[in-house]
Amino acid sequence: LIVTRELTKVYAMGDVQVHALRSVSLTIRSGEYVAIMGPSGSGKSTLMNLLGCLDTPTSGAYYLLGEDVSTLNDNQLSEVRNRRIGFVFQTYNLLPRATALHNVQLPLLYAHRVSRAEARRRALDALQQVGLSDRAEHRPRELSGGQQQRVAIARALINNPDIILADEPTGNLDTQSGAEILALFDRLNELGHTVILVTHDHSVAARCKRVVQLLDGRVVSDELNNAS
Amino acid sequence: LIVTRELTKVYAMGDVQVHALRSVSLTIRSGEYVAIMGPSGSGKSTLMNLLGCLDTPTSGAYYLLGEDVSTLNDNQLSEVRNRRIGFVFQTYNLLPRATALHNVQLPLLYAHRVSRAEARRRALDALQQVGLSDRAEHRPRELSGGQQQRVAIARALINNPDIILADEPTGNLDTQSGAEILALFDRLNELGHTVILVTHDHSVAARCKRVVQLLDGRVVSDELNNAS
Ligand SMILES: Nc1ncnc2c1ncn2[C@@H]1O[C@H](COP(=O)(O)OP(=O)(O)OP(=O)(O)O)[C@@H](O)[C@H]1O
Ligand SMILES: Nc1ncnc2c1ncn2[C@@H]1O[C@H](COP(=O)(O)OP(=O)(O)OP(=O)(O)O)[C@@H](O)[C@H]1O
Ligand SMILES: [Mg+2]
Ligand SMILES: [Mg+2]
Repeated sequence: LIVTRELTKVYAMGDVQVHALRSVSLTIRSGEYVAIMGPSGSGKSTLMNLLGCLDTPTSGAYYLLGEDVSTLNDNQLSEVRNRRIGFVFQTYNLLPRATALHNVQLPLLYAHRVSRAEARRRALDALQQVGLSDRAEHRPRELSGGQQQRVAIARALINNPDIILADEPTGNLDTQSGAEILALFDRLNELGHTVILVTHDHSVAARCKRVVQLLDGRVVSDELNNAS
Repeated sequence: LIVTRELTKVYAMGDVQVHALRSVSLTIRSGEYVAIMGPSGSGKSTLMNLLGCLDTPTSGAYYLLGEDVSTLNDNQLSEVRNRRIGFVFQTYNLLPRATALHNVQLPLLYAHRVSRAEARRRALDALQQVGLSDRAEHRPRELSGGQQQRVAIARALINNPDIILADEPTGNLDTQSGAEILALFDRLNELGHTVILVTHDHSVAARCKRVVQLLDGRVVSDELNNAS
C-alpha cells in the first residue's frame, strides 16, 4: 500500500542545512495499525506530510497504492488526498471563520459526490462520533483545544478514507476523550482501514500493532507490538 | 496571592447559553504548585485566561496580589500581564513572521527595561533552557509542533514572572522533552515562583503539590498531592 524508498527531506536555512528526514525506507501494508514515535523534532510530522501527499521529498521515492507519487499531476494528487487519505494535522488547520459543522463537511463538498443535505447529515453524524453534536455551530475560537482537535478528527474521517494519517490525535485530550477517539480508530482498523498515528504517548502506541521509532530523521526501530 | 470568588463565564450563542465556568472559588497562595485537570471542554483554559487577566468574567471576583482585577485600568492590567505573569497558551500564539529568538524577546522589549543586546542575550539563554539554541532563527512554520510549544514556554519565562500559568505545556512533547520542561518548572517553583499548569497527563499532575479537578465548569475536587 505504502512504500517509501530512501525518502529524504532537507531544508536550506541560509548556509545551514536542516536534515528533517534522512533516507527513510518503510513498507506499510493495507490494514496495518502503525504508531510513529520519536523525540520532538525527529521528523514525524515531516514524514506524515510526505505520506499524505502534502509535501514533496528532496530525494527518494514514495509509492502509494503502486503509483509513484512524483508522477501524479496536481488533479490526481488532490483526488488522492481527498478520497483515499484522511489527515489529522498536529495543529488542526481548521477554517477559522467556518463552523465546526462546515469544517467537517468540507471534504465531502469538495468531492462533489453527495448532496448538500447528505453532506450535512454525515457531518452531524461524524461530530456525534467524536462527542461534539452540541458544538456543531461553534467556530474554532469558540471551542476548547480538545474540541478543535476532535473537529479535525471528524473532518479527516468524513470521506471514509482507506488511509488515516493522524498527527498526535490525542495530544490535547483527557484520558476519557482520548480513549473514545482511540476506540474509534480501533474500529476503523478492524473494518480494514490503514491507520498511522504519530504519538508521544506510550499507552497510545501500545494499542497499535506496530511501532516505528524516529530519531534525528532516521528510522531507528520498527517492531511489532507483541502485546496486541 | 490569587483569590477567585464565584468566578463565572457564560457565552451567549444565539439563544443558547454556554456555561464555560460556573461559580469557581479558589485560593492559591504564593509559591504553590498546582495542576488543573478535567475533561476536554470543562473550563480549564477559560479559567486560565481569567487568572492571566486575558479575559474578564461574566460575574464573580478575581483578586490578584490583593487587588480586585476588575478595578485595574488597561495600563495596569498590561503591566501585570507583562511583569507578574508568564502565560503559555494551549495554542502557543507565536508571531508567525518573527523568528523564535524574536518571539522570546518580545516580553522583554515590551517591558522597556533592558537594552536590545541584553534582551537578545537573555532570549538565547531561555532558548537554551528549553533545548532550542540551534533553532533561534527559525520561524514558527519552520519548527516542529513541540519546538513551537517550547518557544512559547521560553517566552513565558523570559520576564522571570512571579506566576507561571501554563496551559498544557507538554501536550506536544515526547517523554524526554516533557521531563526537561517539567524539571524547569520544578526548579522555578523551588525558587519561589507560583506555578499553575493545566494538564491531561496524570504523571505531570503527580509532580505538582495540589490538584484541582474541573467538570462542566465547576471545581469538583481540590486535593493536596500526598505523594510529593
Ligand atoms: N468564545 C466561546 N463561545 C462559546 N463557547 C465557548 C467559547 N470559548 C469556549 N467555549 C466553550 O466553553 C467550554 C470550556 O472551554 P475551555 O476552552 O475552557 O475548555 P478546556 O477545559 O480548556 O478544554 P480542553 O481540555 O479541550 O482544552 C467548552 O465547552 C467550549 O466549547
Ligand atoms: N520549513 C522548515 N524549515 C526548516 N526546518 C524545518 C522546517 N520544518 C521543519 N523543520 C525542522 O525539521 C525537523 C523535523 O520537524 P518535524 O515537524 O517533522 O518534527 P516532529 O518529529 O513532528 O516533532 P514534534 O514531535 O515536536 O511535533 C525539526 O527539527 C524542525 O525544526
Ligand atoms: Mg510534529
Ligand atoms: Mg483548553
